[in-house]
Order: sequence, then C-alpha cells, then structure tokens
Amino acid sequence: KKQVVVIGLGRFGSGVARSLYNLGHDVLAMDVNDDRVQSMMGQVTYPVSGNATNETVLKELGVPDYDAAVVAVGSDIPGSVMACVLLKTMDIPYIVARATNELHGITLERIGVDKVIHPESEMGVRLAHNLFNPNLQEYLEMAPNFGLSRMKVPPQFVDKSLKELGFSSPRDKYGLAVLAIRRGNDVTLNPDIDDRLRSGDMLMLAGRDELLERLPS
Amino acid sequence: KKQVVVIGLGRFGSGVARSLYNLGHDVLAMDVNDDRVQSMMGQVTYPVSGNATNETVLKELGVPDYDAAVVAVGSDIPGSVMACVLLKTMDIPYIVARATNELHGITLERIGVDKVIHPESEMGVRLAHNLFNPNLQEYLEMAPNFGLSRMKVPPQFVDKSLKELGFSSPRDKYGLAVLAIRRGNDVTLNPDIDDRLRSGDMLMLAGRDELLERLPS
Ligand SMILES: Nc1ncnc2c1ncn2[C@@H]1O[C@H](COP(=O)(O)OP(=O)(O)OP(=O)(O)O)[C@@H](O)[C@H]1O
Ligand SMILES: Nc1ncnc2c1ncn2[C@@H]1O[C@H](COP(=O)(O)OP(=O)(O)OP(=O)(O)O)[C@@H](O)[C@H]1O
Repeated sequence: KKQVVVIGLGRFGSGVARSLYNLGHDVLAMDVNDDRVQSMMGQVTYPVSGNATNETVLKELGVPDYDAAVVAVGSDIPGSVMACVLLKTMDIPYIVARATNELHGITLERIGVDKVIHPESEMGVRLAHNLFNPNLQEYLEMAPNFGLSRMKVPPQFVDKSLKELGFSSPRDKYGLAVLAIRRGNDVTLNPDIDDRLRSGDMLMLAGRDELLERLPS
Repeated sequence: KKQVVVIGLGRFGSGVARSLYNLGHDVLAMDVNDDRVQSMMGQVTYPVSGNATNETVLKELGVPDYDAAVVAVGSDIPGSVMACVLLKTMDIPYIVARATNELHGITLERIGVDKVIHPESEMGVRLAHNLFNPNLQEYLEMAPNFGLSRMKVPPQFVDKSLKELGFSSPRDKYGLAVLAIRRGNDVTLNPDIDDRLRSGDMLMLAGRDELLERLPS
C-alpha cells in the first residue's frame, strides 16, 4: 500500500486518483478548485483544496513522506513546473507529470520528472493503431503479432456455444482461444465451450493478430 | 489503404491524424483554426480549413465516400455532436468521437457513434495501473476491478515453477491465474504449473486489480 499525492483533478488527474484508490493505495487528491475537490469525496482517501505551488501547504499535508506524486495540472504550465520543482526538492521517490505540449514536456524532463505523459497524443496514436480493427476493443500484445483482445459478442453469436461458433480451441475455425468470458461484472476463466453466449457478453480472445483481425464485425 | 477524415486538430486529433498518415492511410485533417491546419502541412495527406458542422463543406470534400471519421473536437460539445450527426447521415462506416465528459459521451453513444473515447481518463486509469510496478507492462480491463496484466518475470522468480511461486490457480498465494507465458517469441496458453520460469519470460496474469497490484516489483 503506497501513499500518492495527485495534484490537479481534471479528467486525467481524477482518473489517476480514483484508480489508484481502487487499487488499494492511499490517495491525497489536491486541487485549487473546490468543486473538483468536493466531487472526489468518497472516491479517494483525502480530497483537499490547495495550491500545489505553495510549499507550506504541501509540507503540512505530509507530502514529503509520500511514495509518489502525479502532477496532472493542465493548462497552467508555470504552475505545473513549479509544483514539480517543489516535489523534487522534497525528494519524492517517483514523480509523474502530464505535459500540455512539447515544450512543457521537455521542461519537465529537464527538471528531473521521472515520467512525462502526453495523454491526448498518446491515446491518439493508440487509436490510429486500432481504428481499422474495430472488434479489437482493447488489445494487449503478448508477443510480436500475437495478442489478446476483448471482443463484444455480436448479435449473430448470441445463444450459440463457443463450440458451435468455432472457438473450442486454437485449432478450431477462428484459430483463437477464448481465455475468459465476462458476463455482467463477473469474469469466468477457461470457460465451458458448451455454454451459450448471451447478449452483452465479452470474450477475451488470444491468438495471432491477423486472426484477431478476421473476427466478424 | 483507407480514407479517413479527422476533425479537430488539438493534441488528440493531430496525434490520430499524423499516426494514420504514417500507417499509410489517406488523411483529410480538418479544423476551423488556420494555424492548426497550417501546422499539419506535410504531416497528413490534406490539411484543410473548415467547419465540420457545415454539411456543404463536408460534401464538397468528398467526406461521404470516406471509410472512417474521427471527431476530435474538444470543448465545443454541441459542435462535436452536430458533426457526428452529419457524418451518421452520410453513412460513414465507422465513426469515432472523443468525449469531454460523461454526458458528452452518453450523447455520442445515443446518436450512434461507433466508439467513444475519453482520452484523458483512459490514460489516467492506465497510469494508475503501472505507477508502482514497472514490471506490469500492459494492462487490459476485463471487468471493473478485474483485469489482465503482462508481467516481466523478476529475478527472484527465475528457475522456480508457477506452483512453487503460488500461481497454480486463483485460489493459490497470489490469487491470480496465469493464462499464458511468453518465452522468446512463443506464447504458451494454459501453461504447465510445474514448468520452471526463465529470465526474460513474460506472464499473462488475470485476477482482481488489487491482487495484481500486490505482485512483487
Ligand atoms: N497550482 C495548482 N494546484 C492545484 N491544482 C491546480 C493548480 N493549477 C491547476 N490546478 C488544477 O488542475 C486541474 C487540471 O488542469 P486543467 O483543467 O487546466 O487541465 P486540463 O488539460 O483541462 O485537464 P484534463 O485534460 O486532465 O481534464 C484543474 O482542476 C485545476 O484547478
Ligand atoms: N466545428 C468544428 N470544425 C472543425 N474543427 C473544430 C470545430 N470545433 C472545434 N474544432 C477544433 O477542434 C480542436 C480541438 O478542440 P479543443 O481545442 O476545444 O479541444 P481540446 O480538449 O483542447 O483538445 P485536445 O485535448 O485534443 O488538445 C480545436 O483545434 C478546434 O479549433
């Protein structure tokens, strides 16, 4: 269990903060904007109103003892840089900051931030890579040209079993293995190939990328 | 080779446009802002100044014949929705739109957009999942709080079997299932729990997120 401070509760920062909390860590979520702080109540350990460029505030909150910091401030570039410099002076072991543009990113690297993220452009590149494989809702590469993909069950699969559809093994019709099925919020690993699929089910399929690309849409 | 129109050349849109062009597709990149259009010269097939809520403009540019559209407009929600509705009326086979908040996303789904992306919050969730474990290289969500992660075998696991390590089943020590092992460029699904792991192996682990989080780093 680690202690993390997340500064800036926009879409990126609140996403990081909530997820870290759900993963079991202690999350201090800070923002100058009261409404944003309020909306994090119950979703993080400790939502607090404050300005991260204020060294006293950070010290009073015990930030120097934290394991990591995520600076998710967006458009206020000087503020973002100043907060990162303060965190560096406090010797926070691991600092991640999001950059708004190229120059912002270079500046953050120069001041010693451990990891710089450009969330929008990184997601843009990711989208470009799976735009024409719409069934590959999510993709995780296992090896070059071999991966795992999450596929929403199309209408024509409903009420049929994996065996009937040709998914009983990688030697069957589609050349893919179904490693798991998600139904509602439950995940069944190594599913029964005679079970009938239902509308809304998601299949976790593993196999060669070119075979994943041939799934029906 | 496909024809794609990317509307909105902010960080997300320009990332998508450039990558698609680099992947070999024909990219029409549109924005109302001339400077942004100019900066895409040479990075996409055809950067054009225009307003995507103008049906005439879209038709004159041949957009109805395109294979896909990406609406990467950010803060102008009505504009984003209107552009998507126009694209739907033109029967574009595949439309992806980025949403600025939850309600925007729901609206886009309701009007029939094929895929809605929340780039910042999705990157935030991703960051949270690998913040403390550089070994957890990739993460794929199977269900809320349940996922699959690719983990590089740390030195202390080398020469030990999955059984010895506590990975023989989700009821074992780590509470995780090893769905596959990658060794070199080969992937073995449903691996033998008595096989000894080697340096450089990658494990595909499935289970509750908080348990994935407890893996050694
Ligand atoms: N010095 C600061 N201390 C604390 N919070 C700050 C500071 N400066 C900015 N913030 C907060 O950071 C948050 C994110 O910044 P902003 O909204 O400018 O970025 P954004 O690019 O829209 O973010 P996102 O893309 O993550 O939604 C805002 O809620 C803002 O109030
Ligand atoms: N109707 C429209 N037609 C074409 N382009 C548009 C239209 N409306 C907005 N845009 C453009 O969309 C781009 C992205 O929008 P905006 O800058 O509001 O979003 P953003 O959230 O900052 O984007 P990003 O996070 O991708 O950087 C802008 O360059 C803007 O000029």
